Formats: sequence, structure tokens, C-alpha cells
Amino acid sequence: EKVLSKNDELASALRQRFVRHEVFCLNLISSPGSGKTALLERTLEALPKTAKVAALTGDVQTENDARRLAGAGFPVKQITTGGTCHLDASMVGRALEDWDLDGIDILFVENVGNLVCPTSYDLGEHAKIVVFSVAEGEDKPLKYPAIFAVSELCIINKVDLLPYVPFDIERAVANVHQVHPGMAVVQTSCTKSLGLDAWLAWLERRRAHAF
Amino acid sequence: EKVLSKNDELASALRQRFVRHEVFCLNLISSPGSGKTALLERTLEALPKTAKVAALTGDVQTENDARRLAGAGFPVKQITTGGTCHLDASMVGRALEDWDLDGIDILFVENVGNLVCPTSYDLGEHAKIVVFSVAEGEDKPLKYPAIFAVSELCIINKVDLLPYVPFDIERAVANVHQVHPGMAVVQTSCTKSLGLDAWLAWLERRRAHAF
Ligand SMILES: Nc1nc2c(ncn2[C@@H]2O[C@H](COP(=O)(O)OP(=O)(O)OP(=O)(O)O)[C@@H](O)[C@H]2O)c(=O)[nH]1
Ligand SMILES: Nc1nc2c(ncn2[C@@H]2O[C@H](COP(=O)(O)OP(=O)(O)OP(=O)(O)O)[C@@H](O)[C@H]2O)c(=O)[nH]1
Ligand SMILES: [Mg+2]
Ligand SMILES: [Mg+2]
Ligand SMILES: [Zn+2]
Ligand SMILES: [Zn+2]
Repeated sequence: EKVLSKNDELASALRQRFVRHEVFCLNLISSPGSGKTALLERTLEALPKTAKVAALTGDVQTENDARRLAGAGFPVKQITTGGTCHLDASMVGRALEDWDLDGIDILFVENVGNLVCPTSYDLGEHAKIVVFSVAEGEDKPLKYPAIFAVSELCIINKVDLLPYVPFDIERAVANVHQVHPGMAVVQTSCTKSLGLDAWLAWLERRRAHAF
Repeated sequence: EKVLSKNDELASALRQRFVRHEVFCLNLISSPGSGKTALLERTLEALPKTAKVAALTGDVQTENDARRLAGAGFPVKQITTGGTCHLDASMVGRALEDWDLDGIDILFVENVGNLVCPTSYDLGEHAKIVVFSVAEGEDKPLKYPAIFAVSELCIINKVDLLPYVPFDIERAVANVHQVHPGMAVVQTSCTKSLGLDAWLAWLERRRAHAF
């Protein structure tokens, strides 16, 4: 019988709080620069101003991402780890201390840029979402399988660059499904606002099944 | 007085072996997909066939990168970590066991795709090299400062994409120098073979000062 790690205990407690207060929580994971913040910028712009949305964003250093997300007018907080390569449940718990969870319907958590370590740290989320971009190469799902296996949605971003990069998008989707058969895949461009409707539709459907 | 970690001890032993056998060793670090393997492909193609070059490449899964590098005809070995997000000195030591170090003048080590964790694992190298691409955003040096601070060279790759991405290259270089004043920076495109001469020149100069 596996002994629960400290993180698992804290994550479990967070998960129960999210259920109790009906907070739909998503954990966005990708390499540095795949476009997590850009995706959240487009998302927060697209959601109604009356939506009860909030975001936490994690980085080793700087408040850059929180500053970018704050523009939409929803509550946003930066978690700076100082060195740790992933967010953990204790950091998320601390960041949420002075927020009223009854005032939050959707909580986006942008993880530290890292395709490996965040995989094994439960934050109490309803689902992990993995993002990778067409600039990174179609073999990424095969080379970093764990995050693709445990996530519920794969976003392939920066499709506007397809004419200029050696990226085989059919091969990429096949690789995703080799690691995670049937995984939902949405293709986006955050700079050209492509594919955002499909992403928002997934969000709405997944949230409807959350409680 | 800081107690040496197990990794530091093994790395120190490797470093002594590299000195003894005059092996010039470089540790290439970047996010997944910035172009480490592509850079090594271009490099191994450019070096004379008589050069005593070898490469180790680390990944969580697959032998894809070793397969790509083997095409140049030099000794290449894949290290698969199975889950660990960085190479460490014990893995490099094991990989080198059946190689004759007297037959190697230059050893390239491609680290696992990760901009955080490899920073703190000495592999016995002469220098760390950090690669990031114009697709990732110019704030990466500020957001992941440790690897930029400890590396000796920064390669900004995929400059062929500059017309199509919102990347301010002057801002990017300024950010590199904010974190590491005076750091050497080379701009490359591995797909269009741009900037490779500058990189090879840096390599030659740095190797001349290695022993
Ligand atoms: N061409 C193109 N560039 C994009 C797209 N989405 C984001 N970018 C750019 O990619 C760079 C990185 O985007 P970010 O949103 O900062 O990526 P991130 O995943 O949040 O990065 P970290 O938080 O540092 O891990 C920025 O320069 C963005 O403008 C896209 O769809 N197409
Ligand atoms: N446009 C463009 N694409 C590039 C360039 N260099 C590499 N690529 C592409 O970028 C993708 C990733 O390149 P890789 O060489 O696999 O990157 P990597 O850093 O070795 O990736 P990992 O080992 O998985 O961390 C591939 O599709 C390459 O063809 C470049 O200069 N320009
Ligand atoms: Mg971000
Ligand atoms: Mg590689
Ligand atoms: Zn880690
Ligand atoms: Zn790590």
C-alpha cells in the first residue's frame, strides 16, 4: 500500500476544498515558451467580465506572467519558486490563503515551464493540460511521455508558424495518440487567435462535468 | 564549509579524467525543442572526419536524438533516464565506461530538455552552454536566470523565424547580459545554417584554452 507523500496529502485537501466551494481548477503545463501565458491571456479576454475567474502563475523568477494576465481584470497572483522547477500543493495552498474560494468558479494554474517535473506534483486540479508548440518538434510526446499520459487535453500551439518550421502535424497528433490513445487535441495560434473556440468549448464541457 | 554532494564528488572525478585524457567536454542545456540536437547535427557535419569527436545525449525516453547524431559517423550514445529530469555525473560516468577516453578530443553532452534542473548537476564539463530559440520569448533569460548565469555561451537559435514571431532580439540579448554581464552570445539557425561559423569559432577558441 503506497504511503501518501506530503504533497499528495496537501493536494487531496486542496481537491476537497475545490469540490466544497465548486472551484473548477486546471493545471497548465508545457516547456518554457510554448505559450501557456499567451493562451491564458486570450482565454481571460474571451471570458465574460462577470465570470468568476482567477489565475495563479508559477515561475522560478519574475512577476512577468502575472503582470501579463492581470490586464484582463480578474484576480491574478504570481508564485515565484526561487529555484524549484515545479509548483507543488503547498505553494498553491499558500497562494490561495487570502482568496475567498466562494468567489471563484474557474481557477487556472500556469505551472513553471518544464515538461518533466510538474507531472508528478498533484495540485488538487480537476485536470492537467499539456501544451507544446509546432516550433518544438513532433517527437516531444514520445520523448516526454509522462505528462502526455496524465493530461486530459493536449494543445498544439503556434500553428501560424507551420509554413516555416519542419513540423509534421499529422505525425505529432499520431505521437500524442501513441502515448495517450484518444486524447483530446486542440490546435491553436495565440497570436492569430486560431483554435480558441475549440479550446473554450472543451473548457465549458469539462467544467460541466466537474461537480 | 559546504559538504560535497555525491554528484559533486563524481563530477570532480570525471573532470580529473577529462584533464588526464585531454577530453574537451561541453554540456548543452535548453528547453525541450530549442534545437540542441539540430545544433549538434550541424556541428558534427562541419567537423573534419578525422576529428576525435563523440557525443552523449540524454532523454527521459527514446533513442531518437542518438539516432539523429549517429548519422555523422562519430561515436554516439543515448542515455535514457526513464524519468529523471536531468543528467547527472553517475549517468555520464556509466555511459563512458566502455569508451577509450584517449580516443576522444571533444565530447558533447546534450542534456535532457529542461531549463531548470540541469543547472545544478555538474557533469565534469569544461563549460555549460545554454540554448534558447526566438520562438520562446525574449524574457526567458530573466525567468530562468540560473542557467544563464552559470553557462559560458548563450546560443539564440531559430533566427530564421524572426519575421514570424514576436521576438525582440535586442531585448533578448539585453536580458542575457542583465543576468550574465558580458556573456558570449551567438545567433544561429540550424535549418538555414546561419551563425554556425561563429559557434565553431567559439568552440575552437574555448578548446584552445581547455588544458
Ligand atoms: N508565433 C506565435 N508565437 C506565439 C504564440 N503563442 C505565444 N507565442 C509567443 O511565444 C513566446 C512565449 O509565449 P509565453 O506565453 O510567454 O509562453 P509560456 O509557456 O507562458 O512561457 P513560460 O511561462 O516562460 O514557460 C512569446 O513571445 C509569445 O508571444 C503563437 O500562437 N504563435
Ligand atoms: N525553424 C527552425 N527550426 C529549427 C531550428 N533548429 C531546430 N529546429 C527544429 O526544432 C525542432 C526541435 O529541434 P531539436 O533539435 O529536436 O531540439 P532539442 O533541443 O534537441 O529537443 P530535445 O532534445 O527534445 O530537448 C525540430 O523540429 C527541428 O527541426 C532552426 O534553426 N530553425
Ligand atoms: Mg508563462
Ligand atoms: Mg534533442
Ligand atoms: Zn524538477
Ligand atoms: Zn529536476
